Amino acid sequence: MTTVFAFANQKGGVGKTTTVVSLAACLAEEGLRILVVDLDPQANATSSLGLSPSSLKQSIYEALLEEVSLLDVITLTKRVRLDLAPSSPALAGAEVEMVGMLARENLLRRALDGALDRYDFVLIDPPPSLGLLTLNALTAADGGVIIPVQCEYLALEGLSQLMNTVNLVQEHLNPLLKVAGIVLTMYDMRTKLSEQVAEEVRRHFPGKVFQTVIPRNIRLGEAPSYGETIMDYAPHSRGGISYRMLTKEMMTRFGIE
Amino acid sequence: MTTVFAFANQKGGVGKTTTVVSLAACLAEEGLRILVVDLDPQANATSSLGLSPSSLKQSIYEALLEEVSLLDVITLTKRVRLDLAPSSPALAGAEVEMVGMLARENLLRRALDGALDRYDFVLIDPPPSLGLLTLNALTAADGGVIIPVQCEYLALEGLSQLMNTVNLVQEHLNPLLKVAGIVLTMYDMRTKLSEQVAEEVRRHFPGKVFQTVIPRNIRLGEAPSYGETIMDYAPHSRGGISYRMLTKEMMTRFGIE
Ligand SMILES: Nc1ncnc2c1ncn2[C@@H]1O[C@H](COP(=O)(O)OP(=O)(O)OP(=O)(O)O)[C@@H](O)[C@H]1O
Ligand SMILES: Nc1ncnc2c1ncn2[C@@H]1O[C@H](COP(=O)(O)OP(=O)(O)OP(=O)(O)O)[C@@H](O)[C@H]1O
Ligand SMILES: [Mg+2]
Ligand SMILES: [Mg+2]
Repeated sequence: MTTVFAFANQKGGVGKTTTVVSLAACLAEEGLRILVVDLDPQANATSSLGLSPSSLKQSIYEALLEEVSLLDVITLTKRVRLDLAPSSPALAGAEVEMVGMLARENLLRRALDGALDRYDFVLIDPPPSLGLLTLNALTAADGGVIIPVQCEYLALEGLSQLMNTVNLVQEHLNPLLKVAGIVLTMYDMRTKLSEQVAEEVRRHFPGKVFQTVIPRNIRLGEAPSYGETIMDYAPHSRGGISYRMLTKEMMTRFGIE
Repeated sequence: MTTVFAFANQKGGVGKTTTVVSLAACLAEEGLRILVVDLDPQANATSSLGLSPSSLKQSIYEALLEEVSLLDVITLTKRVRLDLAPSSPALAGAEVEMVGMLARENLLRRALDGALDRYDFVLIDPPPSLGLLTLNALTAADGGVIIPVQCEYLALEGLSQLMNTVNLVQEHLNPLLKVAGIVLTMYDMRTKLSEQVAEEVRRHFPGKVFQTVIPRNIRLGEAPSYGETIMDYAPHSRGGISYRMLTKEMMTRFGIE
């Protein structure tokens, strides 16, 4: 039984890609088979996993819009049991191309169908918007949406719009969609603001916010420049330790051995 | 003669809104008449200037899609000479509505026509994407695009896609569009990474990068929670001082008395 999670938030720079890539590495380390789907034209997850987006012959674009099998697009990464459906610059034009297509919100769900039995988890990294790429991610996410929320005031503002979209998708496209969890990121111990934001989020989403809070940690910003996850680059840093704790908490919450 | 700037970058969380709001406050302090256009459905610029997006009767949405005059939408802010064309949640649906419209990339440019003579500068804050809202911003930006670039590795990746879009808009929609400047943001003195990224950007865009670098400064994150710009909240903080310096540098570069 494969569980598909989308890590959505239209607010930019809140740690969506960092959370997907870090959790994927930790889950693979625990022995699970993981597929990361990079659904952002910026291809940050692809480069964070050590691949060069412009050098790939095929990407998730071809699997969504040209009926190429996802299995032909999936590529191995440096980590065992961690595979990637990479992004490419071609994805930038995808949303406009999808507008007129039949069942356009289901393109990713259909593409995933052929690959699900090979993986325990699929983690989808969408772009910072609520457009068709993110709608595809939410429609495919039978395990639910995990929302990274940066501990900054401006990151609070967009949450109600995000919840509107999640509710609409649940009503019209994916009845299984729910908020599977909320991850507080870039928590800065030096400022009261982080704690104020964290409390506000816990109040609005009782029972959904993971106990593990991801601190601001320079190593998390450095790891992608080496094409490595935090688990390879600095596993004993505060960033590495907190994502490992988050993984354990996730496994308990979702009943994974 | 009014100059219109767009502050575009599809990478999320790089400081677009913070730069627009901070520069606007500084330019108004220098005696110039400023209009901020909030083109992001998240309405971060609107709340950073102390207004509540959900309580406004009209927003930029009505000026773009319902032929309401921009002058009827513009609202005053706490700062003298700093006006705002606010965003609202309705803007979230705008991009899909625009797809089929005639001259859809010119909607903002046409809306601005009626208001230009009242302002010295118009600063546009787009969402983190290269969709129709950002295309409208670039098409209206006769002064050019100013690109905030966060001093992080992942922020480098999207610059070539952004430049592709800028060049396409310059060729087909706005011959005056150019890169008017690049602002390095969230520079962290504690890590080599920031300097490496800054050097890389200066190498790729010779002569475009402002000398003034904006440091990471907690006060910039706190100011929006009070609905104030950094010039009101903490004018003598490193964040306040650096944006004041950037404003002076901008005025020199663009020959503003
Ligand atoms: N906990 C953290 N501490 C410090 N830096 C971080 C942390 N998490 C992420 N970063 C860095 O902050 C930047 C933004 O993170 P990331 O790119 O993962 O966010 P995102 O939500 O995926 O952005 P986008 O909206 O553009 O897709 C990146 O440069 C990343 O390396
Ligand atoms: N120099 C800085 N130092 C510290 N924090 C900053 C700085 N500049 C911006 N911030 C904070 O970082 C977050 C991201 O900045 P901001 O929202 O301005 O970026 P953006 O590019 O407009 O984001 P989006 O892509 O979502 O529109 C905000 O919470 C903001 O308050
Ligand atoms: Mg990302
Ligand atoms: Mg913004």
